[in-house]
Amino acid sequence: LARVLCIANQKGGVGKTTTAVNLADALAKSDRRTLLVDLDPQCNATSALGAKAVDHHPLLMDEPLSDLQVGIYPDTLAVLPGSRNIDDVQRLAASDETDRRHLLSRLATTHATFDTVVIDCPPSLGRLTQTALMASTEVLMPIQCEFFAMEGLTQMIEVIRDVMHSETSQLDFGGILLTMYDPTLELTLEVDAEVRDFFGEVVFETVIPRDINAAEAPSHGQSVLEYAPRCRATRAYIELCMEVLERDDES
Amino acid sequence: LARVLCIANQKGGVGKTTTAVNLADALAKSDRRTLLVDLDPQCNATSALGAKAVDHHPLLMDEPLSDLQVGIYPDTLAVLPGSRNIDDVQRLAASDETDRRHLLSRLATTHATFDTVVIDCPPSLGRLTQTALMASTEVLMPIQCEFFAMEGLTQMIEVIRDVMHSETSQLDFGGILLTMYDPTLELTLEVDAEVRDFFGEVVFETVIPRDINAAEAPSHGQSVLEYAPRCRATRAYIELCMEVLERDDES
Ligand SMILES: Nc1ncnc2c1ncn2[C@@H]1O[C@H](COP(=O)(O)OP(=O)(O)OP(=O)(O)O)[C@@H](O)[C@H]1O
Ligand SMILES: Nc1ncnc2c1ncn2[C@@H]1O[C@H](COP(=O)(O)OP(=O)(O)OP(=O)(O)O)[C@@H](O)[C@H]1O
Ligand SMILES: [Mg+2]
Ligand SMILES: [Mg+2]
Repeated sequence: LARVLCIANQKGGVGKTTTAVNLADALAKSDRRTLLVDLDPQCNATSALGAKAVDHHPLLMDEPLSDLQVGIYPDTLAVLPGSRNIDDVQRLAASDETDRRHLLSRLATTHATFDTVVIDCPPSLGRLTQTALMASTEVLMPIQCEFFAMEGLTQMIEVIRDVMHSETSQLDFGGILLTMYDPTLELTLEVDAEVRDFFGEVVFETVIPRDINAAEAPSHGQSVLEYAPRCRATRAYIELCMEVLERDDES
Repeated sequence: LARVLCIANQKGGVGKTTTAVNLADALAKSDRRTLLVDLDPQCNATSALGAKAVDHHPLLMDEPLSDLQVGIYPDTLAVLPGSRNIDDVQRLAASDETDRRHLLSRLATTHATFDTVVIDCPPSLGRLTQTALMASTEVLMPIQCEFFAMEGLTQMIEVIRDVMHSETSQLDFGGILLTMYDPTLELTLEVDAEVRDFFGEVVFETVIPRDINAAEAPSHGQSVLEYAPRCRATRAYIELCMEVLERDDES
């Protein structure tokens, strides 16, 4: 069975896409056959790796996913591109019972050919994110160390709990990741302490530092690991990947 | 007729709430009777001014808005709080025909008592943001000067155009605001040049600098104008307010 990591947080701009893309790349470089799925109508994860958004979302079509995915590295990394088609966006967002079953069965076909699947979600707690959580084995929540970060957390945790308690779910809480971390700012240290007090071990030891290379890499269609192999964000995402792989061995 | 400014962008974390709160405060300080409306399920605009999220969203209730708003300064600034109630959130997001008409007529009641209304939207292009655009006289789009900022812009512009062309709309394009601006970063200067080339005069001359005071102020329940009256973000939001008021005189 593949590990399916859902990268989700309703708060916007916290580093969901940056984490999804760079973690997927680090997993591929650790020889895990990895698929990055773009569920965000902005299609940022698709273009961050140099792929193009498509006219119809692959999860709403009938062809096999293997015909619709875009290879990034032969054998180890592929992207299931997103779509900006307004009808598809609304259909995915509404995720009614029929579409939800279809999406879940489409995503289940990935287990046969991939070791890990990473799903990038839009900044929302709506039905599409809930469907993505239902398809996942674990949820990873990026949090920026700022005041508003703590506000929406309880709502998010409630939705995750609801999905974990539903019959068909196989969802575990994968972890909380602190992003755009700047240890010189008082606010960063305050939120770090509050989050670790509240969530304890669930919070990854690895934090992702604020590093302009992470923001520049997507404009070159590359992961930060490819764009700036020795920068601080690259080292942090490699460390995160090792922590994610260790957590697998333990459970 | 009141001016109704819709602060919208589907990209997350670009400074929508920070702009809505601080522009509303600056307008109130310029003696415009101002109402800040929180349409985001995270209720960040509500707590940024020290108010509390409520159990039911005021726009979905029947009492007069004047009974449901929270006064920040007597006579010049009030906030219509948001709600995290999951049923209200889903009803607002779905914004079906009946609810949409109800929301629009509720928002129309604000014209009698306020000079300006500022609406903070969630990071989405869905029906709720479209309803907010329908209720507005102008849309103000904060953009962070980073690569992903340019990606979702065309979709956003299309939605705004659709609303502007519908019969009942009174929507103008208010302007594009560059936020978290750091002139020492190459990426900031590149995106600035690209946005101004493409949009010209529509882009406000005022840019909002990256300033930690803007991120700290909400944890004190204050606008940045109150929290740090002489900081760079405060000066920028006062300048923005003057530009917004000038644009009114011209049109
Ligand atoms: N470690 C980092 N250092 C510096 N900039 C970063 C870092 N991580 C992300 N960014 C930048 O911050 C912005 C927000 O990140 P990103 O788009 O990944 O967040 P998101 O949660 O996916 O946003 P959305 O809610 O819109 O989907 C982007 O412009 C990105 O390039
Ligand atoms: N000028 C600024 N300087 C420094 N930090 C800022 C500035 N403006 C906003 N921030 C911080 O950046 C983060 C994102 O801003 P904000 O929450 O206002 O964006 P948003 O677009 O409303 O996000 P969402 O899409 O989740 O609604 C917040 O933590 C905020 O405090
Ligand atoms: Mg994203
Ligand atoms: Mg906001």
